[in-house]
Amino acid sequence: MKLIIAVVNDKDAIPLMEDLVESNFQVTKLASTGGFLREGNTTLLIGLEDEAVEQVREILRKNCKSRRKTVTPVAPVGNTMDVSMSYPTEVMVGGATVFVVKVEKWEKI
Amino acid sequence: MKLIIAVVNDKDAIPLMEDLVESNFQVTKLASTGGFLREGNTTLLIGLEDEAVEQVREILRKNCKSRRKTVTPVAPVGNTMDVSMSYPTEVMVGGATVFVVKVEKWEKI
Amino acid sequence: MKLIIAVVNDKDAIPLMEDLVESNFQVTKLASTGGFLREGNTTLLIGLEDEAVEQVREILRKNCKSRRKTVTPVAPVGNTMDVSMSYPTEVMVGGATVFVVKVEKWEKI
Ligand SMILES: Nc1ncnc2c1ncn2[C@@H]1O[C@@H]2COP(=O)(O)O[C@H]3[C@@H](O)[C@H](n4cnc5c(N)ncnc54)O[C@@H]3COP(=O)(O)O[C@H]2[C@H]1O
Ligand SMILES: Nc1ncnc2c1ncn2[C@@H]1O[C@@H]2COP(=O)(O)O[C@H]3[C@@H](O)[C@H](n4cnc5c(N)ncnc54)O[C@@H]3COP(=O)(O)O[C@H]2[C@H]1O
Ligand SMILES: Nc1ncnc2c1ncn2[C@@H]1O[C@@H]2COP(=O)(O)O[C@H]3[C@@H](O)[C@H](n4cnc5c(N)ncnc54)O[C@@H]3COP(=O)(O)O[C@H]2[C@H]1O
Repeated sequence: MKLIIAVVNDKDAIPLMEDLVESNFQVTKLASTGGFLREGNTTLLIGLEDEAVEQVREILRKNCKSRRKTVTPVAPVGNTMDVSMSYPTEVMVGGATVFVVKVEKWEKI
Repeated sequence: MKLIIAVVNDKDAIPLMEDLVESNFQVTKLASTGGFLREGNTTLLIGLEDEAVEQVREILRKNCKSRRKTVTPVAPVGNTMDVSMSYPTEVMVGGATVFVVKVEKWEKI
Repeated sequence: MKLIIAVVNDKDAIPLMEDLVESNFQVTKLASTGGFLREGNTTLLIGLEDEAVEQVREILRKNCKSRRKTVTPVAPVGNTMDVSMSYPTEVMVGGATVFVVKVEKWEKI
């Protein structure tokens, strides 16, 4: 048994969750914020059998496309706290950051 | 050391947390949403000693009772996005979905 | 690969996240609530290489100082639900509660 913790773009969250549910996976959604861009994103918890991890990675791949985005992050650039020093930067957003964790016990109580 | 991640019904969250705290467990509560019903629920994080897992499962069992509920989920039924095609369905709600994960290091910094 | 799950004081969350990002760590922030004080706090997810855990513990130590606080917790004291029986209590707040979990697979999809 595994627990997938996936951080995804808010725009992709609903189609992704619908795809997961239609494929008979159960998922719990948490509202989260990215540390770099300080924008809202979505963290999904998906508990599943070991053999199903590949299928879920496929569903993630299908629904979470990376795209370039020009941002001016609020995180200080360099050692100054001067926000006016932040440079517009191009980052890849979307896509999914996925952690697969081993679950020792998974049950419905 | 283990980390219990438990998804519970919002109605059960407060009595459950009080019961855990009275039994000297510490718990962190996250607001979450179920992927199928799209309703708010609660995800609890409970870090604890291995020997205490049984006691917490007992507390979960005592506070989180399953009950039947008739719902008309917003998740598309079949391959159509037509929400008017969703059938009222009876599901079991309440209860707790519990994942027990091994923790390599648990400390207060 | 590890996933650090750290529960920290809301006041420390932003400086801590800035410090992590400046040191090239990526972090996802979840709004959470403590089970005892019922106050808002912050749960951070930091996925990282095994060798980097020590550096992140140092950053946590630097940014999350414990401080004493007198509180009157809303959790019932003893077996009565009588809130007027809660005693003002001194607790240590701030600091960070840290769980380090082994990650079997960490990838960007
Ligand atoms: N120091 C830096 N310099 C330049 N560019 C930087 C950067 N840190 C992040 N970025 C870029 O900004 C995007 C958004 O990062 P953010 O931290 O807001 O939002 C992140 C964060 O919430 C989460 N995440 C990614 N890696 C993580 C990790 N190792 N641990 C915890 N959360 C992670 O997934 C979201 C998307 O990450 P993703 O890597 O796809 O996309 C990242 C990356 O392309
Ligand atoms: N393996 C897993 N990984 C991550 N999170 C998990 C999980 N299993 C359960 N959860 C979380 O626990 C909540 C309650 O699940 P439960 O199975 O008791 O109760 C479920 C179940 O009785 C029913 N249900 C879920 N998916 C269904 C489906 N595809 N068809 C019919 N009924 C479904 O609807 C109830 C509410 O589901 P919902 O998704 O809204 O909310 C779920 C979800 O947030
Ligand atoms: N094993 C664990 N599993 C999951 N989450 C954990 C955890 N240990 C700590 N946390 C999280 O970290 C927050 C701060 O805990 P800390 O022990 O530093 O600071 C605690 C502690 O000094 C004190 N405290 C907690 N439970 C107590 C009790 N039963 N009696 C007396 N003081 C208590 O009140 C402070 C705030 O506690 P609160 O529950 O509101 O908030 C907790 C909780 O959200």
